[in-house]
Amino acid sequence: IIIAQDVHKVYRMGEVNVPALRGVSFKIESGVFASFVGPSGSGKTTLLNLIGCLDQLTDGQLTVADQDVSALNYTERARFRGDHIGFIFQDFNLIPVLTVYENVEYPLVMVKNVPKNRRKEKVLSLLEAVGMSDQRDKFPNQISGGQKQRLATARALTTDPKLVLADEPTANLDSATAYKIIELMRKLSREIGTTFVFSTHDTKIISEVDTVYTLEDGMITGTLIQKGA
Amino acid sequence: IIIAQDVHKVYRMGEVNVPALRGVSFKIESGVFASFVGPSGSGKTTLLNLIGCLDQLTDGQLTVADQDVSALNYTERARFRGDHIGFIFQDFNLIPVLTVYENVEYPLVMVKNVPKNRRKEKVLSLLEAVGMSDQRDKFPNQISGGQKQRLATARALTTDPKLVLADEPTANLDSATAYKIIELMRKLSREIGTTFVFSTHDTKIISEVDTVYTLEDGMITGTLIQKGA
Ligand SMILES: Nc1ncnc2c1ncn2[C@@H]1O[C@H](COP(=O)(O)OP(=O)(O)OP(=O)(O)O)[C@@H](O)[C@H]1O
Ligand SMILES: Nc1ncnc2c1ncn2[C@@H]1O[C@H](COP(=O)(O)OP(=O)(O)OP(=O)(O)O)[C@@H](O)[C@H]1O
Ligand SMILES: [Mg+2]
Ligand SMILES: [Mg+2]
Repeated sequence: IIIAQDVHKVYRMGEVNVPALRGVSFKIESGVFASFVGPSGSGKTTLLNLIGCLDQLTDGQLTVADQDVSALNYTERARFRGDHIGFIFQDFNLIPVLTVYENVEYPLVMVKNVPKNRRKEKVLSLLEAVGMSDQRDKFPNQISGGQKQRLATARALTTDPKLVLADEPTANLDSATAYKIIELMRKLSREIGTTFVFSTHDTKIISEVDTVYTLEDGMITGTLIQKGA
Repeated sequence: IIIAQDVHKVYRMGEVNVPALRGVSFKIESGVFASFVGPSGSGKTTLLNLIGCLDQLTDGQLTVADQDVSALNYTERARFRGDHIGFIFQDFNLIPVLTVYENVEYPLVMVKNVPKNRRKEKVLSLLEAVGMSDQRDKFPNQISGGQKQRLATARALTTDPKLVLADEPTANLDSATAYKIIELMRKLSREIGTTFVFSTHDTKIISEVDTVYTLEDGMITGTLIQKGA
């Protein structure tokens, strides 16, 4: 579902160029659990942003779900992302003026145009799955850090996307809650064949995935195939 | 340095009351490394916010550095915090219009009125200690998640506070970088007797601290004395 060939990303800051990705190549099949690991600043978020069509590569080829994403313009990327991808942001990126319930419901209204009664069923079952049912009427500034993270996860899964990009989804969670989230993702992968690509430092996730790519200084320096826990 | 007696915190949201802390008592001596652990939503950030004078308790007594903090008004709390406490926020709370360098320098200018040449020495040595020297001229939206977290840590240590409250300071860091930060804190504790109180899920921190308090549903359900690693 994801094919990357010699992908480069340079951030241009005035006079200075920051080479965040310096030639990354890999192939992730559909339904796989894969993870990128590596030091802080090694390029994990940058790579997930490219796959998730939130940013454009500066060189190389990147194909997601048979679509060459570098051929898409801004509006086409937003539509492609809405149709196929769920993104769990490292800094959550929640909508502050919507409640917990409305944040999860939003993609179903805006992107998929799902009827109201089926939306309610979906939102409530996801909030239950991430342990957030009793927080549903609160706003993002009225919940804890780990609750924000779980809300961001529920929101990414609400449209049953083919591909979920999860940037540090358990960083703010205790072990028991983290395992609950990982188990939820495993269930989706088994039942509807969702592909999950993680950026993480969490050994609980790393030990669960099929493939681990090590990223250092914008290059892949190691690939470990484990075929899942 | 911190004495809590039967501390309560209720968040009032219109008709609904959320009891985040339901009677917490403990005593943390000066120079100690202590940590609060517990499930997401158990009240760790709420407790650190009370100790850090960012919020007021609703019942009980709380004394920090011999000051009864519930007796302070808003401006007195801000001054007390600026004089004695370094706070590492769970969501970093950086100033977006200041560079990395200026974010670390800011407390030295605003609070301590340190002369410019001594400020430069201090800021550069802290940026070096957290591995962020080459990011100094960037803005917070131009650095990675873990780099933001390390910047938030450097900023909290810049005034050599007596007490540092660190809310999940390693959540976004790989192991090697996390150990570098923990080592920096250990060094400050040894050299200038800084007291560190963590809220964390990171076993690397938990195994290093002198005392571990387990918080569940707003109550302390366990106290483990380890006397440091
Ligand atoms: N401003 C607020 N208004 C209402 N409820 C709040 C507010 N802030 C926090 N809460 C609630 O109080 C409880 C404790 O929150 P707190 O942020 O202290 O938890 P935490 O232990 O730090 O969790 P995490 O590990 O997820 O960061 C949570 O259930 C949260 O939803
Ligand atoms: N908008 C930007 N402008 C300039 N440099 C950037 C920008 N965004 C990221 N960078 C730099 O690119 C490098 C890679 O950043 P990235 O966020 O991908 O790292 P990461 O592996 O996700 O790190 P972390 O584990 O800390 O989240 C970092 O050195 C960062 O400072
Ligand atoms: Mg990142
Ligand atoms: Mg918290």
